[in-house]
Amino acid sequence: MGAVVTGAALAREQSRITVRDLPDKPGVVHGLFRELAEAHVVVDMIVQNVATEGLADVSFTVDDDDLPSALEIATRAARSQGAGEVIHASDLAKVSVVGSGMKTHTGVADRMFAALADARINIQMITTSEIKISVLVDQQFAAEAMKAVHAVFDLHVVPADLRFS
Amino acid sequence: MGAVVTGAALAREQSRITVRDLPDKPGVVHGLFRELAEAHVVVDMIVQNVATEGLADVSFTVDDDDLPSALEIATRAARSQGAGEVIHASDLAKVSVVGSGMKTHTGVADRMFAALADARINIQMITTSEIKISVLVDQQFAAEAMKAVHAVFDLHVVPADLRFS
Ligand SMILES: C[C@@H](O)[C@H](N)C(=O)O
Ligand SMILES: C[C@@H](O)[C@H](N)C(=O)O
Repeated sequence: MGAVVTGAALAREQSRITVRDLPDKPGVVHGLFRELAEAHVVVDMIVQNVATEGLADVSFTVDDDDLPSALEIATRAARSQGAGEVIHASDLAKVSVVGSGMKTHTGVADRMFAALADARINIQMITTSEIKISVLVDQQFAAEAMKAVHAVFDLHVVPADLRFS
Repeated sequence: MGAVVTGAALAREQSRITVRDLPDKPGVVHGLFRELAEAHVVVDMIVQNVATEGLADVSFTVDDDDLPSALEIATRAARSQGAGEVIHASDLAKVSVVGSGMKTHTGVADRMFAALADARINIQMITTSEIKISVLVDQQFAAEAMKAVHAVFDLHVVPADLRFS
């Protein structure tokens, strides 16, 4: 497979905040993120899957350092939007693979999933764009996950913290 | 905000398949996507949020035309992975905004959410990368959603189906 995937990236020290049971109605997710934006909290991954019985969970990641203020804001905003509980976790790592060839090749995501499966690393969250696949894993598996994705895509080892957009 | 967001894109005629209650253990999502990859099904968005009580939902999108075969494969693979129900929907549209400036500006996602909120358009799924935010909406709101994001980010109208990576 000629360089379909051209690089990998790792972001350590990530925290994840999940707001459960947000009402699946227009404007609700804006009600949550408006307050984070006004407080200039830098949010990285945002994930929402489809609602179940009219309620949806929304998760987002921030740097570990920003967790206390992000959590306070998210808890307040969740209450104002009539959401359920707000849960969080820290010491997570985002592992990504990038490559413009993904658009025209099937199975790239599965090769990444297979590499992590073989390494017995659990995938906590997944987001994708046409040229990038990101997963959230426990930070203790970050180096192993990077090694696994470098191997499956024949990538030369890049400095772990080099970010690809 | 000098051109933080430089463009928007629309992909119509999307279908969404959701596999509910996948066991949150290493290798399970590979078990689902391996079969789709082997059948050369072109998958676009993949979204997984964190598990609840050890079970996670995974959704992915395909072109409407590919739904029958993708659904058959996903239903078989879900059963082999011990998942719960498989649900789906068609006639959806993916609306995205792109811009390398997002990495250094807070609040871009919320401006998109605010634009859709003001247009009373419900967001069904969200996925992000550092330079792109994508949401899944009902296709009947596709044109309105594109108009709303063009307005809020001062974008000149681009041909709706022009894809940005
Ligand atoms: C759940 C949340 O995304 C809701 N559907 C909204 O549009 O705001
Ligand atoms: C749910 C699924 O993603 C599982 N955590 C896995 O790693 O395969």
